[in-house]
Amino acid sequence: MRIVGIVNQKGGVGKTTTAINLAAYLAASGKQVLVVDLDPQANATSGLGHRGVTRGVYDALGEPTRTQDFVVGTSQDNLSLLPATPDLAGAAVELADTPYALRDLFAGLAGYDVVIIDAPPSLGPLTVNVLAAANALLIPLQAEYYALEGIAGLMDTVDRVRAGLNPALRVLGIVITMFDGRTNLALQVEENVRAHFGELVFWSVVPRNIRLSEAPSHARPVNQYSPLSSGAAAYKRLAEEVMQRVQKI
Amino acid sequence: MRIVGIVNQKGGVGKTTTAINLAAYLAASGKQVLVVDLDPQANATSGLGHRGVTRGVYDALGEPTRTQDFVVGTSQDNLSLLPATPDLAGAAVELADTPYALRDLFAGLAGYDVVIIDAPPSLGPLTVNVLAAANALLIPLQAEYYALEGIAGLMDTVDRVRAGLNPALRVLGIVITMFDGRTNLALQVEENVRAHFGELVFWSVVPRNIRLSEAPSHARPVNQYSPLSSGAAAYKRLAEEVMQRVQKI
Ligand SMILES: Nc1ncnc2c1ncn2[C@@H]1O[C@H](COP(=O)(O)OP(=O)(O)OP(=O)(O)O)[C@@H](O)[C@H]1O
Ligand SMILES: Nc1ncnc2c1ncn2[C@@H]1O[C@H](COP(=O)(O)OP(=O)(O)OP(=O)(O)O)[C@@H](O)[C@H]1O
Ligand SMILES: [Mg+2]
Ligand SMILES: [Mg+2]
Repeated sequence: MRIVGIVNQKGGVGKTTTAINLAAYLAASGKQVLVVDLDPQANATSGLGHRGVTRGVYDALGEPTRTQDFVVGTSQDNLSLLPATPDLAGAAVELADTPYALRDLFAGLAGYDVVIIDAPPSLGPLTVNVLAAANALLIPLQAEYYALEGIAGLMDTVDRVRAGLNPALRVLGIVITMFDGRTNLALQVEENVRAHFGELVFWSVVPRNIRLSEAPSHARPVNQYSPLSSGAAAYKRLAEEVMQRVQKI
Repeated sequence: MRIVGIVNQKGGVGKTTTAINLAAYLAASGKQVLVVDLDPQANATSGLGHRGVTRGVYDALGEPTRTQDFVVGTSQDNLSLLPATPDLAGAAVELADTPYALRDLFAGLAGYDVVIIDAPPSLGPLTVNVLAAANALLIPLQAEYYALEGIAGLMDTVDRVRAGLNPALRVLGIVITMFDGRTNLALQVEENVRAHFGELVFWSVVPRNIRLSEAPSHARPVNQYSPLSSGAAAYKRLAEEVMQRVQKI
């Protein structure tokens, strides 16, 4: 089972959008996929069509052997969800001393080829749990100045976790998101990030595409909401690249 | 002294962009303004031209009487900054039990007409300190589905803080950001939010405008980087509306 964490402490860079749509294309290609929503905002949960959920990953962290009881289905075959609930907001304080709570939850889980974890925009205990549980990280990088500035700090944190909590942690890659090729800023960010991180950067680049931000209000991943859109095509390519890299871990 | 917190737990909605550019136009109109960067990402700090800063708001929280020693200038007259530093990331744990640390810092501060606080994308101890210290809140709302979904939860948190930690807390207003009038989504979000929150919503709407995302890489607020842009015009109008509302508190 591959456990892929979608992390970046910078807010609004496309973590949830990447988690949902990457997972959907992996599932559509026949993999058994579980999305875990570890963000108290519960955007991945609502983007996959679940509102007002009362049981989810918070409960599973308390009773790991019952995790499968809290998993729900989605509109996409082969795609399941372990939802976020409001009490997850309190978990940050409770998890401060147990960085392996999420890893222990996965130790007892079976039946999935890939687990995709959506993390909140912070480097607090919830994200530390993701870094300690994942064997691969996918880092969405918005083609903007502040997002680029924050990436070095994130990589330092990943190095520290690899040196301590999780020696098996690898960065699967960096994916450029919300890319608008008509702006110099986006072109500069791409040039800068490829020069700096080389092969770590996926060739697939996700363009800014309104269909990606409309899809959540229809509770469908983009492969179902607007399969011919540029956003859908980008996530389909990304899923293929991810599977190539995941095989090599 | 008016203390305005720029808050929203949703990431990437324009908190930092609003903090910097609103502050710049208030300062340009003759008000003495202090921006306080309470986000460990330190985007407001770098957006105002300060990198590699080693002393700032974290130090001031520890030695409130020396706050003015840590304040730095900016390229804009009448605009000062209390910067974020990397050790602020550790403050979240330290501040969990002291929700009034920031309020106590401001109690000893003088010489400013308006303080603008940039908060991180979470409802953790740093943001709680902002809610406990501010007398007015300005909520940037990105014209997107997930951002709209999260606003009800934020308002509940504000009500709880008003009922407990800070009875004087008022919502100054909600400002719609990154508005692209060519998309149905943005029009629907605006219609929805004005129907729901009425006069709380500022008439000034900040359009999506590339000059706003270019300005930070030039370490200048938008009134200096691109004063004729649509983004600059929107923040100038917003500053005028804010001053009208602030007089009434
Ligand atoms: N490529 C894209 N084109 C257009 N809109 C996008 C794209 N990717 C994401 N969005 C929209 O931008 C907003 C931010 O994306 P998203 O919520 O996925 O980011 P996030 O990193 O998960 O945010 P947070 O830090 O709050 O968790 C959302 O409203 C989403 O619908
Ligand atoms: N109106 C706008 N038009 C175009 N780009 C914008 C606009 N407002 C903000 N941006 C850009 O969008 C990104 C997100 O904005 P910003 O960083 O201000 O949001 P934030 O809420 O402070 O994010 P975080 O949650 O990470 O603190 C930044 O790269 C910024 O330059
Ligand atoms: Mg998210
Ligand atoms: Mg910010």
